[in-house]
Amino acid sequence: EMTAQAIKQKPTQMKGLEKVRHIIAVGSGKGGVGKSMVATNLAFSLSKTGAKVGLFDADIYGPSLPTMVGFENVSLKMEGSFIEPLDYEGVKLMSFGYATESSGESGPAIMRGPMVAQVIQQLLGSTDWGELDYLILDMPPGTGDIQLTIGQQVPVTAAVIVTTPQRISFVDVVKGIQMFDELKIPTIAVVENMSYFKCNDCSKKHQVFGKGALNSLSEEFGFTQSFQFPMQYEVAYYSDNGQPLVIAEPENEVTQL
Amino acid sequence: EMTAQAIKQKPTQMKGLEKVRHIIAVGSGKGGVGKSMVATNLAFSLSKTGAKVGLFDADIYGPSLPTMVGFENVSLKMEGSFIEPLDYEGVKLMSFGYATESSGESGPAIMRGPMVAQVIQQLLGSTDWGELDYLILDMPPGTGDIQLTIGQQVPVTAAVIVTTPQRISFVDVVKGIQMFDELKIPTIAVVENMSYFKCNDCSKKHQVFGKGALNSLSEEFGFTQSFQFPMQYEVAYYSDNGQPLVIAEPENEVTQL
Ligand SMILES: Nc1ncnc2c1ncn2[C@@H]1O[C@H](COP(=O)(O)OP(=O)(O)O)[C@@H](O)[C@H]1O
Ligand SMILES: Nc1ncnc2c1ncn2[C@@H]1O[C@H](COP(=O)(O)OP(=O)(O)O)[C@@H](O)[C@H]1O
Ligand SMILES: [Zn+2]
Repeated sequence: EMTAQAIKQKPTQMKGLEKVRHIIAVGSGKGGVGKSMVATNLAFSLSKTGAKVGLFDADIYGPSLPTMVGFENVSLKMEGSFIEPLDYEGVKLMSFGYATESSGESGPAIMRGPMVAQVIQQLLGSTDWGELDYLILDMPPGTGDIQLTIGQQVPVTAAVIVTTPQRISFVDVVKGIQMFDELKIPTIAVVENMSYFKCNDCSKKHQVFGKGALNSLSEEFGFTQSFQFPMQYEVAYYSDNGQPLVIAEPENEVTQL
Repeated sequence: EMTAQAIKQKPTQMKGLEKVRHIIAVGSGKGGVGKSMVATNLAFSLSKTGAKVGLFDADIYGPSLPTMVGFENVSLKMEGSFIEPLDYEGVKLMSFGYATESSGESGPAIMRGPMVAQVIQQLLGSTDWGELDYLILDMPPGTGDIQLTIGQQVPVTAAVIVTTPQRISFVDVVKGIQMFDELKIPTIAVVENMSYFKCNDCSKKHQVFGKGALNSLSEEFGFTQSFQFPMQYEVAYYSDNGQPLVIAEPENEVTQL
């Protein structure tokens, strides 16, 4: 009964997505685990290999992309009924945060479900993504309206799950994986972020958030690909300064994704 | 236009709240900053001073309370049209996670806004909280249906805001404070969590997530009370093992709230 709403509808006429080959959702269920950081760096890593890539920030309540990839003055342009995406080092970008910045409204998006679903349909479906090999979707926390709208109307190819070592995160992440299953989206990889912190004075590795459960997640759900990222000062520094780590520090161990 | 929905309605007949003196919302806008940890320890700290306290987990999509304060076998009982709250060391507890555990459904709550709003009204309004000095509401991330339903229907006395040093968190927290302002809920304190990590081998303090913006938040919004918590292995350890830090380690510096 709880999951009755998860029956997949036929993908809508999201004109902007017609020439996109693969759509990858980066999600987790839990907030603050590093989804936006992973989605942003995944997009720019794929682009460095020569693929045509786009990145969509699906978090209407708390858009992160304008902070992670910053522009001086944002002004979105329309081309007919399409919205032109922004471009940074060849990656196409769109976020509700760019739309509100461009129209000068920076307040909170105090909206109920139906309104948020409409914003997602317009922003994702009317952006002129053009020909892309990959469109990365940076998903918000939870399993509500935004996830359902995207799951039911967007032909998502696969999902990447991000977690942290805490048990709370494991509990929420399992819900996120089960939701993707309900929506018939295969989960292809798991990233455990903030796995440890290495003191730069004495090189001791600290598992601040505990040992984590990456092994049991991989065993339980049969993931073939799993990665562990350390907590690093540089990761937070470049996010705060609007530059993807992959561009700022290509040699950093976190960018070996 | 975006905030038009924020106009306050008259508090509904939430019978369970009739004998509650003060209701404090612990929120932030951003997920994963430590709202549940702060809300849980605030509730148990207040209870240790002799006050009668309740704690409600308002995150329907990702309930944390059943992990933070664990029970062997959860089974919720009804008393007429009221739900009996659980009790741990004298603090009354209620969470959607306890309700699903008690009925054996542990899957994700894949629900759209109107359904979630109904679950909140029933769970918060029909719990028999009895006579309480304080009811602490552990709020979910975002500024959507749950926040609107509580803001419009529950006589919240004040809010405590939790943030972390990253810029992304500052941006979301400002939205959370502005939403509380729209809903006429005064923010009385700010907690910056994970401000630094102290290596237990060489005692170096690392500001892994940067310097933070506690001063500018306090100046911009005029907060009189602000706290900084370090990132500590013990905090994550006791949360993962279902015991409030205040009970497990009363002398810990984080519990000097
Ligand atoms: N491994 C890491 N080390 C240091 N900081 C990190 C790491 N991963 C994420 N962060 C920082 O933590 C914050 C939260 O991450 P974010 O990607 O916004 O999480 P989510 O999208 O899951 O809410 C960001 O400022 C980000 O830069
Ligand atoms: N200061 C801290 N040091 C170590 N772990 C922490 C700290 N604050 C929170 N945590 C852990 O991080 C996880 C996320 O915190 P939580 O309270 O669930 O955040 P939120 O409610 O904002 O999503 C929890 O497992 C919690 O125990
Ligand atoms: Zn050290």
